[in-house]
Amino acid sequence: ILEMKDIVKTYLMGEEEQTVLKNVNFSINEGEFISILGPSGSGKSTLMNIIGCLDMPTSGEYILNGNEVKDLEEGELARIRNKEIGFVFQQFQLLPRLSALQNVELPLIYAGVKEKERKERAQEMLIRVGLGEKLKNRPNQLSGGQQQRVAIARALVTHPTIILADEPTGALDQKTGYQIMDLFKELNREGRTIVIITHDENIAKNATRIVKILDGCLSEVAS
Amino acid sequence: ILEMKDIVKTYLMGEEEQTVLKNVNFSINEGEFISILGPSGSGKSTLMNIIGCLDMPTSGEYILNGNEVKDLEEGELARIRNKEIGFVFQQFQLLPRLSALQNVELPLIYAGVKEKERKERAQEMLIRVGLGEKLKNRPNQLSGGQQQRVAIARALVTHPTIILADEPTGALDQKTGYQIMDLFKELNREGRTIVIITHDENIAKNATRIVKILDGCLSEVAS
Ligand SMILES: Nc1ncnc2c1ncn2[C@@H]1O[C@H](COP(=O)(O)OP(=O)(O)OP(=O)(O)O)[C@@H](O)[C@H]1O
Ligand SMILES: Nc1ncnc2c1ncn2[C@@H]1O[C@H](COP(=O)(O)OP(=O)(O)OP(=O)(O)O)[C@@H](O)[C@H]1O
Ligand SMILES: [Mg+2]
Ligand SMILES: [Mg+2]
Repeated sequence: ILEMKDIVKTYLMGEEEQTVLKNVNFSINEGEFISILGPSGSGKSTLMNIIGCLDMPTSGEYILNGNEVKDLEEGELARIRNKEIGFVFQQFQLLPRLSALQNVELPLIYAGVKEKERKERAQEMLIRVGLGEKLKNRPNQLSGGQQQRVAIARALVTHPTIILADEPTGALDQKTGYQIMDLFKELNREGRTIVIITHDENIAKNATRIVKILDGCLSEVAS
Repeated sequence: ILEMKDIVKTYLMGEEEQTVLKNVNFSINEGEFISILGPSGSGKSTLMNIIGCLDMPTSGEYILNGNEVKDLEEGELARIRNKEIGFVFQQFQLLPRLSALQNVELPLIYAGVKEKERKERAQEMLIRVGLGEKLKNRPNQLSGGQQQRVAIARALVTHPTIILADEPTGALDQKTGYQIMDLFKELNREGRTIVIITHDENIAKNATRIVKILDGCLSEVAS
């Protein structure tokens, strides 16, 4: 479903060049459940943003569903990002002026879903992540872990085929974190492909494959 | 150093009242190292914001260094917040247009520290949290865990007597998280009072006292 060959990502800071991803070779088959582990600053979010077509590599090939992403038009990229990929951001990226329910409805608005169905689906997903009582709260009226769960609900409400979650349990206590992982495992049993970045080895163990990243270099770990 | 009696915090959401802290009785002696554990949404950050004088309780007594906080003038409250308390926010609250170094210098500017000493102290603290190579990066040029460590450095640079850290290791891998806890333990050996909110039992064990919070009610755990 997804293949990366010799992916390099370099940032320019003033005059200095910093290479954050160094010849990453990585492929994902449909229906896999992968965890990406690695220290702070090692390149996990940078890799995830490229997988999710939110950022372009400096060089290398990235083939998604048989197409080289570099050759895709912006309209097609936007379609893939909205319809096929669900992205849980490390810092949630919720819209501050919208309620929890409105934040989760947003991707359904872009997908052209009618209002009645939209509200029902958004509410159902928020109940699934344990926030049935918080539909009207805006982000600054929610705790950190509640905001994170709104971000998870928003990523899942379009029933994406690929779910990319950047540290989805970072702000959650152990019990709530495991509930979210049970939800991801259920979605994976339905056939969805899941990639999770995490620092927590216990969370990583839910995956069928663990990939480690250190200083921009990837290595596979038998799982 | 700090005593709370029958602290209640209630939020008004439209017509509904929601009581988040229910008659919290809690005191902290100078030099203690306390961990606050509890599930997502249980009231930890709400309690911490009241301890740090960033928010007022709906009712109850809060005596800090012998003064009832309600009777303090805004100028005195601001002085306490700047000089005596170091606050690590759950979502970092870094200023997006300033570099890591400038973000850490900010509290020293408010404290009237001269430029040369300010830059030296800010740089030293960033080196201590492992970010010596990232002084010029702005927040959007830093990873999640790197931003968190800038927020930690900013809270510690004024050498506060009380350090309040809301989930300071949430975005960090285990090794980096333990390095930060070593830094907190060192500061505690110097006599500083430390209160940490965390979801991670391993991190909580660094404290000399563990307090659990569930649905707005506090209970002490023998540690
Ligand atoms: N826009 C940018 N400009 C310059 N450097 C950047 C930029 N974005 C990220 N970096 C650097 O790239 C490196 C990798 O960042 P990345 O966010 O991928 O790390 P990470 O593995 O997700 O870390 P964390 O676990 O802390 O979230 C970091 O050292 C960071 O400082
Ligand atoms: N401004 C507000 N208006 C209404 N409700 C609020 C407001 N701020 C917080 N709450 C509610 O108060 C409760 C406690 O929030 P708090 O942020 O203290 O939790 P927490 O224990 O820090 O959780 P987490 O571990 O997820 O960060 C939550 O249910 C939240 O929805
Ligand atoms: Mg990251
Ligand atoms: Mg909180």
